[in-house]
Amino acid sequence: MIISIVNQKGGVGKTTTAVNLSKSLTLPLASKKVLLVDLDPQANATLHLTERVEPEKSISAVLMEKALLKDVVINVDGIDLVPSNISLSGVELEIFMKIGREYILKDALKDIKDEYDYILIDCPPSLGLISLNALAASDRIIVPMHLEKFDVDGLSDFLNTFERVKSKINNNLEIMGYLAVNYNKRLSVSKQIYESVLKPQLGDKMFKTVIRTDTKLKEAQAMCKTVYTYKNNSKCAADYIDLAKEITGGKYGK
Amino acid sequence: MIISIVNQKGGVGKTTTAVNLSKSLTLPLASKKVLLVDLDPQANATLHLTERVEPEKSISAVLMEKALLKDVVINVDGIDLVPSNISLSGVELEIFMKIGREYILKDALKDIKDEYDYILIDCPPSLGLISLNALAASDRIIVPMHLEKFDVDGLSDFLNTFERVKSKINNNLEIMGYLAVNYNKRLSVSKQIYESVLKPQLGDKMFKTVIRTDTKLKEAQAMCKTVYTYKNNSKCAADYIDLAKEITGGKYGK
Ligand SMILES: Nc1ncnc2c1ncn2[C@@H]1O[C@H](COP(=O)(O)OP(=O)(O)OP(=O)(O)O)[C@@H](O)[C@H]1O
Ligand SMILES: Nc1ncnc2c1ncn2[C@@H]1O[C@H](COP(=O)(O)OP(=O)(O)OP(=O)(O)O)[C@@H](O)[C@H]1O
Ligand SMILES: [Mg+2]
Ligand SMILES: [Mg+2]
Repeated sequence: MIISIVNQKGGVGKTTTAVNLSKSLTLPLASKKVLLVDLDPQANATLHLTERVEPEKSISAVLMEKALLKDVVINVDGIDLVPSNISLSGVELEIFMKIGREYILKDALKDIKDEYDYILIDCPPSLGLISLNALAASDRIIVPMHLEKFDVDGLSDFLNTFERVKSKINNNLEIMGYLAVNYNKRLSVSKQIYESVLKPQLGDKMFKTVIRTDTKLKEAQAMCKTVYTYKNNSKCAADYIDLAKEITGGKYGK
Repeated sequence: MIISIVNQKGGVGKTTTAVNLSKSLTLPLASKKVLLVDLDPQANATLHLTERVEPEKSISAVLMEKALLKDVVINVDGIDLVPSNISLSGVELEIFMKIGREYILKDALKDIKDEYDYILIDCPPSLGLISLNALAASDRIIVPMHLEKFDVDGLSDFLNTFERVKSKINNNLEIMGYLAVNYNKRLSVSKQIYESVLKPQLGDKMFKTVIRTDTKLKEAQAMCKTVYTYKNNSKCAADYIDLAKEITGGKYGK
């Protein structure tokens, strides 16, 4: 199953979710085989786990059809990663005139897709050609959100864009769920948005799992580690394990 | 003076800074005439102050050369605003083949530029054609940052992009400063990144003013108000007044 982690709103926890959900899916309880594709020119998912890589060893080379996906995959902390590089920001203009420009990633994933239980794609904070490639290649999407005004404002625009992608580029695409990230129950605005706006509006499309605010996460990122590897009994590590359980439908083992 | 608020990293306080700095520049102490241009398809700056507008009454119509800037300007809370709309995300592809495609905003600003002391441009979290239009039209840029690993990682890529824009599109462009936003002294990671990474690396390019974490800001956004209008004695309101003082070089009045 190919899942895009997407929201054009910036800084809502797309990278944090892509990386830490990948990790929790590979833990012994689930032991899923996971590929994490970093599709953001900022390469935050890559730098959350490892060092910078050269452009020819990154997803840019794959989208420019100069390398195969399996040539650039590296294994870090039990996760297979397709790293990114800032050169990716130039790729969008390069592939603009190509025939089938929205399906380049989908084609590239064809020959390795069956080796994985889950392929997670970390998307940039925009809905240009790079993100469209992710959506065209995906079965499901996860939409991380902070519980703030701008997230609620962006929902209707997001749904319109999703419907257009579904009808024009990929009619199998479904929203797996909206994920509340960085939730701090003590902030009255957040609690109010979650309880009286999002839950009523999104219903069961809202994951039951909520990712709580946790400073251990920022420490883990500064150490280039997943939150589980940094501190496996932290709130965030527990929440991402709960999310993995919810996604695998309780087939999480035990 | 035209100032772009820009950082391709998402969720670092670009919109928060553009809106609340605009407000503090218009306060009686400074009484500057300010135009705020919302160049983000998410239209967060617009929705921070007012209701949604139709595409033909937004910046999209101006960039498509279907309307003049002065036809779409609205005054809200003492700030002249050029509102945005989600249709802006389609404009990038529309203007892609136009001659002089990076200078469309610069030309549009020509006939009203002299009516304002400051024009602030809120940019989207990407460095595509829309952001390039902002950089081509600007004299200065302000780079908001959260004090986290991903912000530090993105600095070198950002500087490379800035140098390319400066040499190819606008050689007058200068970085006015990097602004620490959402600073919480109690978080050891943030304090460490500020004191031992950013200050030494950026020196006097770092604004002396720091925008502290303040929940009043989220409440103000939920109420469609600037933080000064919502609670003029809040930490955030005071910090944005200090920033206005620093930018106007103490000519802030008194
Ligand atoms: N549960 C959490 N607790 C505390 N901080 C968090 C949490 N989740 C995310 N953050 C912080 O929020 C910031 C933004 O997260 P992240 O970079 O994952 O968002 P993003 O949506 O990928 O951003 P972009 O739009 O730039 O791609 C990060 O610096 C991270 O440390
Ligand atoms: N000083 C602060 N104190 C508390 N919260 C803050 C502060 N500054 C910004 N925020 C919060 O951080 C979130 C991100 O801010 P904002 O939307 O301004 O960032 P942005 O860079 O414009 O995002 P995007 O990349 O999507 O355009 C907002 O929800 C805002 O409430
Ligand atoms: Mg990210
Ligand atoms: Mg913004």
